[in-house]
Amino acid sequence: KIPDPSLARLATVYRALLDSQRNGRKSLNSLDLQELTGIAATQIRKDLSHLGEMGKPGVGYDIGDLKRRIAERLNLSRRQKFAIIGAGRLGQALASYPGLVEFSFKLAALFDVDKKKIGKVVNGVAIQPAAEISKNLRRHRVRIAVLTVPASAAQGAAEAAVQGGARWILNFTPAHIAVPAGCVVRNVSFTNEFAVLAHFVEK
Amino acid sequence: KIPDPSLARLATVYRALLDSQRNGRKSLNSLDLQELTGIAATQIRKDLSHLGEMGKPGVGYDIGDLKRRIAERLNLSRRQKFAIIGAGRLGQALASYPGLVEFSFKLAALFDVDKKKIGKVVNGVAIQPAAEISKNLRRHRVRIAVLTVPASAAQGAAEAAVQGGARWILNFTPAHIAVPAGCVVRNVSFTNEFAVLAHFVEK
Ligand SMILES: NC(=O)c1ccc[n+]([C@@H]2O[C@H](COP(=O)([O-])OP(=O)(O)OC[C@H]3O[C@@H](n4cnc5c(N)ncnc54)[C@H](O)[C@@H]3O)[C@@H](O)[C@H]2O)c1
Ligand SMILES: NC(=O)c1ccc[n+]([C@@H]2O[C@H](COP(=O)([O-])OP(=O)(O)OC[C@H]3O[C@@H](n4cnc5c(N)ncnc54)[C@H](O)[C@@H]3O)[C@@H](O)[C@H]2O)c1
Repeated sequence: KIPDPSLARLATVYRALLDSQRNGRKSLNSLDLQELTGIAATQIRKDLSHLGEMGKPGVGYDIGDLKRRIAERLNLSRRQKFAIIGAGRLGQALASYPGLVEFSFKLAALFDVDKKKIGKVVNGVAIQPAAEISKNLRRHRVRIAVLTVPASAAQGAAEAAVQGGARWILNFTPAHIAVPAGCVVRNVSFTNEFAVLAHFVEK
Repeated sequence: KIPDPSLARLATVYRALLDSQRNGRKSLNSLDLQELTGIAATQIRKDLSHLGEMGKPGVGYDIGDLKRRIAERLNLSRRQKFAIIGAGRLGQALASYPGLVEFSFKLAALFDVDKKKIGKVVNGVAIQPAAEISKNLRRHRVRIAVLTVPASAAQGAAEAAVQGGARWILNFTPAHIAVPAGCVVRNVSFTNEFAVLAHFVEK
């Protein structure tokens, strides 16, 4: 099993490989990857060792090959449908973010309670009433729900999603969410990014 | 020096302590913290060991004391001013997020190029023209700049911020930013959260 920090770094390396391929490169080495991602080359080589035997020393990596191996190991090539509950500022910014498509995440549904937002189309998906969450997730077999509602609405939104068959919840709200056994909640906070930055500001 | 993953987890623990204190609790143990944060109690005890001698076995932690020690070690109690460049969906969601105040981050300025947004007030701060970035950051001694502009505008925005004295950049755009030596760029991507989640979806 790959530890979380390695997974996050491998996802960053994967994105850098996609960018390089788009710019016409065929191969690169761990120093190139350090330049592109800001992650130390020694750390990248350690993370890549989770994928088994890698590149020939001194020759570098074939971008197509490395991309495939990371996608397989990280399960990035399987199409994952997700729904966003709370189509406000953060919800819509996430819905429009091109980075998610690169990881085969497909926005399947958007929900909100605000009558003024229902029916609006964001990145090709129409915002639906929150009352439809359970029915809609079940019909389209959506397993991942992203919560970008106010903290006070988070638990209710999670329950509706779980009732509709969601098993993985990405919680952007500051509320603590309780889910039944078998469901996984990952809490996301940008404040952790700020906190890590603050730690360096002092040095 | 505390490794990044520990810093991010300690920031999560810190937020859980703030929540518990608000709910009137005086003390708690590592199992309580596991319940509140989703981080394993053994991992929490390991992370807390970076702070030196901790709580008495079996007695738990005094919340006020633990909070102070984390804030000191992570440098969270020093007020850090930051500016947001790009006051669109993500920029405004970040500007309004109450979690940042808890880490003593104070929104000092917001910038945009869109004439319709300039002058609008978000969380008590008026959106200013991007042409004012360097002058404004220098006048208010702002060292941290958050980039939430389109990828094509990211490098230019970073240069204006560095010219105004910013030394730490939190880059939410998919663009790779080049900065002079002495400046630090941290790239933030929610896609890493999704990628880590995807890895578990399969298991
Ligand atoms: N994790 C972080 O670091 C971070 C950063 C910024 C914002 N946030 C959080 O993200 C959430 C959204 O922030 P925002 O700035 O986009 O807020 P917002 O007010 O712009 O959006 C919230 C949306 O949720 C909708 N909503 C309310 N109740 C609902 C329900 N029961 N079901 C479905 N939709 C519902 C509202 O109509 C609104 O459109 C907040 O909880 C905020 O604290 C987290
Ligand atoms: N890191 C992630 O996982 C993630 C997730 C969502 C969005 N994003 C990124 O965040 C950025 C913002 O996304 P959004 O949905 O808020 O977009 P948006 O279009 O709503 O906001 C962008 C804002 O930047 C302003 N702007 C454009 N050029 C500027 C300049 N030179 N100086 C100052 N302001 C300028 C625009 O007027 C607009 O208000 C994008 O780069 C997007 O790719 C990243």
